[in-house]
Amino acid sequence: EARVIAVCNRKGGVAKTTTVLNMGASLAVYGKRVLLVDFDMQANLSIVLGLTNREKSFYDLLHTPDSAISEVVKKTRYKNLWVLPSNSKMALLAKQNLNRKDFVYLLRDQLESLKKVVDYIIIDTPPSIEFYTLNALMAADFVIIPTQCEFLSVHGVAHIEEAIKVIKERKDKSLDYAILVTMADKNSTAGHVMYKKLLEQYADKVLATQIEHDVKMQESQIMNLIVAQYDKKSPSARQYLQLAEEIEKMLV
Amino acid sequence: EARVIAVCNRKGGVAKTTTVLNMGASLAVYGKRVLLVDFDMQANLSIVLGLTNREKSFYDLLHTPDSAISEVVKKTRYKNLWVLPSNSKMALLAKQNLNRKDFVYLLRDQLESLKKVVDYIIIDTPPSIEFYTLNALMAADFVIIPTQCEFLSVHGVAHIEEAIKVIKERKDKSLDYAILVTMADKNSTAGHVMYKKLLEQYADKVLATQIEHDVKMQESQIMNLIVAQYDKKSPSARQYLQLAEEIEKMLV
Ligand SMILES: Nc1ncnc2c1ncn2[C@@H]1O[C@H](COP(=O)(O)OP(=O)(O)OP(=O)(O)O)[C@@H](O)[C@H]1O
Ligand SMILES: Nc1ncnc2c1ncn2[C@@H]1O[C@H](COP(=O)(O)OP(=O)(O)OP(=O)(O)O)[C@@H](O)[C@H]1O
Ligand SMILES: [Mg+2]
Ligand SMILES: [Mg+2]
Repeated sequence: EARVIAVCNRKGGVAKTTTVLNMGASLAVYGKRVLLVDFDMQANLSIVLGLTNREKSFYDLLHTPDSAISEVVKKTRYKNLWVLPSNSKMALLAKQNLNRKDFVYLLRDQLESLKKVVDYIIIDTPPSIEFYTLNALMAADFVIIPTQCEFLSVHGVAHIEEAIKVIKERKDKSLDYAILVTMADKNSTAGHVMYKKLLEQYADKVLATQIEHDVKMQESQIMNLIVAQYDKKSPSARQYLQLAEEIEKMLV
Repeated sequence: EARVIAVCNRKGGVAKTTTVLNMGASLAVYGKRVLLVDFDMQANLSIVLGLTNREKSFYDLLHTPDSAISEVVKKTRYKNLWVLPSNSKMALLAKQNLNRKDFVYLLRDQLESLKKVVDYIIIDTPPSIEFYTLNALMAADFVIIPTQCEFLSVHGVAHIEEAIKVIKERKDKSLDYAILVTMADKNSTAGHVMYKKLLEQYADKVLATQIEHDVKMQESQIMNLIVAQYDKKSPSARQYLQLAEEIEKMLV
């Protein structure tokens, strides 16, 4: 059955979307069947994949009677990599469903049938802890928390960690997590200071792989490509492949 | 009467909080009386100023009968610079007030009395277009949209610009805006490509001042200082002072 990974951090701009895409694509390169789920109304994952607002999203799946998730999931240009896109209707999802007692299970329930046909489901979430992120946490059995080695990002890790703890207790479910350092600047003293702080607070949760700041990553997104296709020798391409290996060893 | 500036972008991590703090502090350095409003439940502005969750926030102001805004506004360690902090109760603000027909005026109405005693009110907002950002837009007469010269940030500018347009029409209010390039990397080809795109779409809205990527800024936040106090010769310190001048010329 598929491993379901939620990629979460309420701090903005820490490479959640970038990690969902490039870690997911790297697992696919290793022959795993991977479904990426864009569960953010900003639809950044969908945009970076070159999709438009005309694509169907999880909202359409939920609100179209008798629609099958297979009609909404799309192939990407990459072998073994599929995506469940987001579109502007995703903004309505929270508004229309927040009052349901079971609103946190909406995503999990729809993903059930897919867990038999893929190896990984990786969920992108918005920079906040609310409807969308809570749905992702409930659907997941593992959480990756990307963070930069900067004061405010490191400070934000505690909040998502707290949410994970609450979900584990109240829903009596297993939910482990790991922290991924992103956009690392090896030459930054401030970066080293904050990395130390991260290790002090979360020692065994910090992944060995770090993704360094790499202009090739920004260039790849302008081209709507995964960085491994844009420039497979670039540091971030190699590091996301390395991350896929590390995750495989941890979860399988 | 005070000029009210909302600092908004639904893209995460584009230096909204950093701009509210450092542009606000720079205006204060020039002798203006400046109130910073932390209207984000993440409370990053308050945290960077060294404040804790024990401080009163806008929520306390609204929900404590007969409380005056002067009891909630705090001096900062900087001359001419005050802050209305955020705390974790701010998460309740949206939940408890979204159903009010006039919810978008909550912030504006509370700020009225303060507009006579300061020169600038600068509002920090979360990376989303919803309750908090809409309140900030309704209270403001000017919007600064910080953005990086990166594919997803530039893409996000259109959304806040759209929200501004809608508010101007539906509320028949004047609301102008300008775009501030942040964390600029002069050596990045991708950055130059995206800067061109920004100019193509928003030519006359892009501010002349750009804030470059500067490790001193990250260090200053670890120290809970404005960058001008931490290292006044640093590029970002000089650029935020320059920005304050440019804004003064535009708005006064
Ligand atoms: N390794 C890297 N090197 C350089 N730039 C990067 C790297 N990883 C991500 N970026 C850039 O940083 C920006 C933020 O990344 P991304 O949008 O993935 O973050 P996010 O956490 O999903 O943001 P949000 O909170 O807005 O959803 C993007 O412009 C992206 O291209
Ligand atoms: N000029 C700069 N040079 C280097 N780092 C910067 C600069 N400006 C901001 N930063 C860093 O970038 C990160 C993001 O900045 P900031 O938190 O202000 O963005 P934001 O848009 O408010 O994020 P969010 O969407 O999470 O509210 C912070 O760690 C900050 O220290
Ligand atoms: Mg994202
Ligand atoms: Mg912020």
